[in-house]
Amino acid sequence: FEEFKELTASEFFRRNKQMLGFSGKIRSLTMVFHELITNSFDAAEEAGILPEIKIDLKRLDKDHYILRHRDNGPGIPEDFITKVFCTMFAGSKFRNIQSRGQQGLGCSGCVLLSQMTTGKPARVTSGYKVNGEIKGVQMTFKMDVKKNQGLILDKKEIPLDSTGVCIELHFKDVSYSLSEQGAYEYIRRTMIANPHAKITFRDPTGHVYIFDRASEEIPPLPKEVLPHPRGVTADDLIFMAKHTDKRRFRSMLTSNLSRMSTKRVNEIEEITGIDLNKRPKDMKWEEAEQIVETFRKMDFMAPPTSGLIPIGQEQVEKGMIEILDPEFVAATTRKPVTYRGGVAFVIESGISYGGESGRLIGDQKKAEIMRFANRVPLTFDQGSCAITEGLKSIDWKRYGIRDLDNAPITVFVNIVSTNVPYLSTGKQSVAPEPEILHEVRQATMKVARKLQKYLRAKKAEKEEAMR
Amino acid sequence: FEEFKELTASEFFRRNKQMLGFSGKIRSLTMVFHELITNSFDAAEEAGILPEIKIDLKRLDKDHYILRHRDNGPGIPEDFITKVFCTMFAGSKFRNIQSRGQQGLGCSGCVLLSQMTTGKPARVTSGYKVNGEIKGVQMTFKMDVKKNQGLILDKKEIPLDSTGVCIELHFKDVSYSLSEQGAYEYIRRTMIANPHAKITFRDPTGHVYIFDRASEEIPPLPKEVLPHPRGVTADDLIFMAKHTDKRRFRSMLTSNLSRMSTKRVNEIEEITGIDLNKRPKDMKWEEAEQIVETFRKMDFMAPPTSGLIPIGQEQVEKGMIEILDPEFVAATTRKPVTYRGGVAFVIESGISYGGESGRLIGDQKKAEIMRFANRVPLTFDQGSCAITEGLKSIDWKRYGIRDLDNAPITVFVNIVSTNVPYLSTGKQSVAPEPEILHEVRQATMKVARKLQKYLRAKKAEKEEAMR
Ligand SMILES: Nc1ncnc2c1ncn2[C@@H]1O[C@H](COP(=O)(O)OP(=O)(O)OP(=O)(O)O)[C@@H](O)[C@H]1O
Ligand SMILES: Nc1ncnc2c1ncn2[C@@H]1O[C@H](COP(=O)(O)OP(=O)(O)OP(=O)(O)O)[C@@H](O)[C@H]1O
Ligand SMILES: [Mg+2]
Ligand SMILES: [Mg+2]
Repeated sequence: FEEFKELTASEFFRRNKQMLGFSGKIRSLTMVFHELITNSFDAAEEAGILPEIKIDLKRLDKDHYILRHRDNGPGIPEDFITKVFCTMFAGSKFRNIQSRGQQGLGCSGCVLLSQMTTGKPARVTSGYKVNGEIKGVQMTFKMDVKKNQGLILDKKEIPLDSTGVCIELHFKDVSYSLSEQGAYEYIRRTMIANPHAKITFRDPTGHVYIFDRASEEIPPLPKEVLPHPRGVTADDLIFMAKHTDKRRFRSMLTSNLSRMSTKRVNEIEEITGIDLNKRPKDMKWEEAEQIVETFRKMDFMAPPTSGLIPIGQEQVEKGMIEILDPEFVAATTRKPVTYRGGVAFVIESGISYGGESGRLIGDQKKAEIMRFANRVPLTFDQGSCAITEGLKSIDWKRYGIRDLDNAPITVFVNIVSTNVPYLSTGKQSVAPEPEILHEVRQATMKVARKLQKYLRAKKAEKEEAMR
Repeated sequence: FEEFKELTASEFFRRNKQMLGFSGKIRSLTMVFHELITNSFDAAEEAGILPEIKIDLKRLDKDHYILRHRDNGPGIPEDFITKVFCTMFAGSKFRNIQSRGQQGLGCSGCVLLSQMTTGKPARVTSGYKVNGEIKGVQMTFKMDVKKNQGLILDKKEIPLDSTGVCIELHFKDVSYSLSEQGAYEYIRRTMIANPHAKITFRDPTGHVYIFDRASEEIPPLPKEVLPHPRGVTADDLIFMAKHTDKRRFRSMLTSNLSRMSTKRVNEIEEITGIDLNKRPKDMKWEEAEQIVETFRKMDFMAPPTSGLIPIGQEQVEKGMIEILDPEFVAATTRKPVTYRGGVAFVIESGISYGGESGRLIGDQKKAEIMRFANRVPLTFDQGSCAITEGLKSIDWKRYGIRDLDNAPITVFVNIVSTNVPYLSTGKQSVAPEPEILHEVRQATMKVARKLQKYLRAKKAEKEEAMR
């Protein structure tokens, strides 16, 4: 036990950067784009701003780049900059609201990778409002990996005329690629799910791509979705009880759980015989189990539809038409349901046939699967993802598709949730929770039935034409 | 930024227990077995003891169990018990020595799952030597999830006549299963790679399985394997320089890197013109990059073969014969090489044909893949593992196997390393580092060639007999 020690989160991830998704040169750079873009989208949307990002990737040498990423969000106050970029497990996304970020790791991981491959500090310029005025600060800093905090090397006030964050990072041992795993393809897929965003991307050759807005509508802001009684666990109730400021257990229930009215609380009190007026801290585990067991037997309304914001059937179809130019497209959005812990989620699924649908492998068109979570493209770890598992479990023959290896189709699946159960901190695949698998299948079979109708009609037309 | 906060590691994993591998009832219980068994094996081997474990799984109700796990290792000193079981990222396996554990998460995850599903405390009895005498302590404790530390509820001295750790945990929402993903199969596979261990397992029906030792030889203890110059990065050198107690950079090099002699250090000084007598902290990033670049051009001996301890060709074949009763078996162990960062690893591969080899799916025998890392069976996440990727990339037709979906073969692959690059904290799949993929292919093709010879000879014999 002389060797026994405790690591900080940053020390752990420095040893295991593949767990942040930084494995391989192409994938590492794509993951950096992913982390910075998702942060900028979250920040702008929260502030009610249509997101606009300017990205400039300069190539200094083979596998050696400078990345400059600027957004138009509300910026980051000076006192939070090193916490945001140099502290792992630090963020503002730990609440029950749908957002792309949820771990407090993303941009700190980018700073860590930059520092590990080049030894250079990061430079952030942040414009943010203080009492209606725009304050501007520029900071140069490094991560103290041993302590999971930042080391400020330079700091100065600079005049800025708009809010937003601009970060400049150097990278080595990464590679920009136009392949399916590369940064360009990542941006393209991001635009399908985020038509209200604009990204201007200048690639290493100097070519400027403008991914323009297809919609001037800011999507409605997701609202807090409290845990649903159906699925919440005894541990959740005890954990809430420990950290609540409510004086009575019953008021904790009504304020912390969705669909929990005073009437229902009285019902529970009646059924279990437990006094719910007592203080939260006095609730025992066995009682919490009884309460959760009673929840399971009661009828609660489904989770509210307003909190989660899916892309929407219309926009999924529009996005697929735009990039795939197919002869057929159909999408559907399911109602909210919950998985383990009472966490609400919505699955939406779209299918397109013909045109650019599917992927050409050799001389054969295979089904292309586009996975998204909270509007973010999932590019890697396809093999272990619940979405893939759900899609592969469908009997495609019943819908006129011989099999997924032989079909000019693209299947688009997006899961939105207040907490997506990712399989690893790289956030590229979703855990196969039974409820999620069920919803992926149901949503996809619904649009597959529409495809089947279309294919039958097409076949009938053809046979008609041949007579 | 009012919502901005920092989570402790335990808070993070409480929200994301699927990242510890606890996803699904069967898998969750199997992962608990995995974490406790690997800890007991590591502890006994480090102390030069043949590992012996007694496991008792009592079923109290549907999906409700009490697990008692006792080992014969050196025990845990009283002052370390809560650190071991209640603090995430705390352990003794962060050095450059091959061991099953490497993250400091495993058994803390088990305590967390127990607490989250039952609210019950954990109870540990530990017998450990102090000045030649055996001291015994029994502790009952819970994890303070907010602070990532333990809360001792009870502690007493008890007389014990041997060293070792006994832990008792309650679990709900888990399920014991005889299926491939269940705890029984996990134990069985563990025995293939650890013939020197003995496990007595009493299952919920009361049936006692004795997995007895097949060998009385304690495997040689792995030795520290320093990072190899080929692959070590500039960041590694700067990180070492920051935390070394050596006064000169040159002595830091010779003591922290393998195959680094004074002669080689002088060569490097000559080639780069950098004064290697200076203090480690005075080394600049650009100079570290130059040094690493020079390493790449020099010829270093391969990493030492003594530090890593593979299972060994003989034992792999013996193990496969024992459980598969095949008509043919062949295994091979590759020499140590390094992947990114100069981390040494060894791949060993075995292939068996006929008998119980392969897996019956419907009426067809498919190839069965048994993956191991540092002698630990990898049961889950097969789809995303480098071992699977390496095996699938082989052109099996060349070796007389039509394809992996159609072959009565079992392929056994084990990777040993001082740091296995797992893809997630669940430690069930390995990152596809190019060097690892290469070695998996080379090792497997070598034994596949032997299989091909056998199949040809068998075919020739058959044709001969038909004349
Ligand atoms: N461009 C930005 N503008 C405003 N705030 C930002 C920006 N980027 C990051 N932040 C803030 O910093 C926090 C930490 O970001 P980080 O990417 O590390 O974690 P996250 O986005 O919360 O979760 P994840 O690890 O899943 O990405 C965010 O929660 C947000 O509050
Ligand atoms: N049965 C045991 N006997 C002796 N020491 C133990 C035992 N179990 C755990 N330990 C000690 O506690 C530490 C923490 O164990 P834990 O399982 O949390 O992490 P680990 O084994 O180091 O890494 P991993 O998360 O990869 O399993 C170990 O490194 C070891 O020092
Ligand atoms: Mg983020
Ligand atoms: Mg362990």
